[in-house]
Amino acid sequence: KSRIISVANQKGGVGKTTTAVNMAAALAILKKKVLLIDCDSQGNATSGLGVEPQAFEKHLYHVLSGSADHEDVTRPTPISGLDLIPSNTDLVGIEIELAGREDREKILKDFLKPLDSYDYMILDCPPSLGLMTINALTASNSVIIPMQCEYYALEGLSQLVQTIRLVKHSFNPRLHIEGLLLTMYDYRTKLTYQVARDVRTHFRDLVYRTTIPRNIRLSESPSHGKPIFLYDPRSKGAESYLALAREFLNCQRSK
Amino acid sequence: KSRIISVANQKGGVGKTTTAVNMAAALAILKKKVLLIDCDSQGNATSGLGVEPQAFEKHLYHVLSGSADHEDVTRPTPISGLDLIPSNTDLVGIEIELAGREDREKILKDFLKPLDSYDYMILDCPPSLGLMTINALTASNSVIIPMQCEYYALEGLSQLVQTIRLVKHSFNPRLHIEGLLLTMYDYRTKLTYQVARDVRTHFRDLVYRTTIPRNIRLSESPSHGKPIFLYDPRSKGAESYLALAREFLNCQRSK
Ligand SMILES: Nc1ncnc2c1ncn2[C@@H]1O[C@H](COP(=O)(O)OP(=O)(O)OP(=O)(O)O)[C@@H](O)[C@H]1O
Ligand SMILES: Nc1ncnc2c1ncn2[C@@H]1O[C@H](COP(=O)(O)OP(=O)(O)OP(=O)(O)O)[C@@H](O)[C@H]1O
Ligand SMILES: [Mg+2]
Ligand SMILES: [Mg+2]
Repeated sequence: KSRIISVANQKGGVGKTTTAVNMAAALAILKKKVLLIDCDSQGNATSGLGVEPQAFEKHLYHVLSGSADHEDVTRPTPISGLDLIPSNTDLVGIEIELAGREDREKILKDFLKPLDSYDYMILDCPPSLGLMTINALTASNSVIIPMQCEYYALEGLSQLVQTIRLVKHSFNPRLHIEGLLLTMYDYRTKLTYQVARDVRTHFRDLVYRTTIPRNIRLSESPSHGKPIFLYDPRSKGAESYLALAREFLNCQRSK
Repeated sequence: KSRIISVANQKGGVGKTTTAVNMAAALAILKKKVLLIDCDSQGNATSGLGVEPQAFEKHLYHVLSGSADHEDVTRPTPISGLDLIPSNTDLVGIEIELAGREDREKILKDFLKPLDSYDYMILDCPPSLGLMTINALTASNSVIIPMQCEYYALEGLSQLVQTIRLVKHSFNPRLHIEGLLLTMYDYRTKLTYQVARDVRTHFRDLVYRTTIPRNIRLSESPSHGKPIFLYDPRSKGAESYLALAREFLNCQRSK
């Protein structure tokens, strides 16, 4: 059966998309069958894999509004073993459109339920705790929380943890934190050291040992529409996301 | 009469809050009377000025839901001449609560209309194009767009410009782009050079000559609850935000 993992954090710019795209690609390279779902109307996970936002007719918006099924929207990517359900700006209005429905939190969960040919499904969430992120959390087994070692990112953690608890209690009893990932890690600054210490003290073993360093190749690769492994496989960014995927799989095995 | 300016960009982590807090503080230092309004449920602009999210009973949520007026929510800050209307996580549900109202886009505009004792009102927007950002754009004379010189930030610009056009057409004919601000500017990388060139080619004089360099003191100052001018007035961050405020005032004079 597929495991479904959200990559979520309402704080903006902490590396959610970079983690979702490169973790999904790394798992495919390690011979897992993976589906990446772009749940953000910015469509960054979609363009990060080289798919132009206007190149497809049906996408996640049509799934959630009930006018498409998964064959219509799922497409292959440059990495064998990795499929994508894309998104674009049409998704902006979905939260207001779904607000009145009885099952508004469970629409994504019901859609993903029958898809069992994947080992993992990775959901890239938008920078908010609105209905789209709630749908992703309700559909998931667990959540990976990327965070920068900065003050505002640290401040937002308690709100995120509280939201995960609420979703677990009201909609999805199996939901738990898969792990916290420290991104754009800059060894030289005191702020990074202090925030990392706070996070590890508070979340202990939930924090991945693997950290992702600030690495310019990671921010260049989306402009070439490629995950880091196709853009610069020898970069520090590629090494660290491969190490993260291995650490993640080791945790899975011991569950 | 007050000029109202939104600081907006749906791309996360581009420096909206850092710009709103430090630009508002710089204008107050230059003897303007300024009101900063935190329109983001993360409450970063609030804590960036040293106000604890639980330290106030009434805040922006109560204004928008009609249970408070501006005397109840406006508070002084450590910078003389700068007042704040704070926010906290209570604001998360406001978009769904307002979705059904007839005047849902104009609630903030109607609230701000009578407040004319300020020279400038600065609105810090969340990383989305939902109802809260639409309210801010509908209430504003103009919009400052902070952006990092990165691919995903560049990709999001067309969606933001389109949204500004839509709001101008449907709700607020005076709305225009005040300027684009290049933030976390790293002179050493090719990516910064390429994105900055693309932005200046496309937006020409709308791009501020002042750029904000990546400067660790800017990310340290919120953890001390102070704008950069009280934390490290001689830092590159303080210099650049003061230069931005002067460039902004020069543009105002020539309007
Ligand atoms: N380790 C890294 N080193 C350097 N740049 C990075 C790294 N991780 C992400 N970036 C860059 O930082 C920016 C923010 O990352 P990303 O867009 O993945 O964050 P996000 O959390 O998905 O943002 P949003 O909140 O807008 O969805 C992007 O321009 C990305 O290319
Ligand atoms: N010029 C800069 N140099 C270094 N760090 C910066 C700079 N500007 C902002 N930062 C840091 O980068 C992070 C993102 O900035 P900020 O929170 O202001 O962006 P934002 O657009 O308001 O984010 P969100 O989308 O979550 O509202 C913060 O941790 C901030 O302290
Ligand atoms: Mg993203
Ligand atoms: Mg912000």
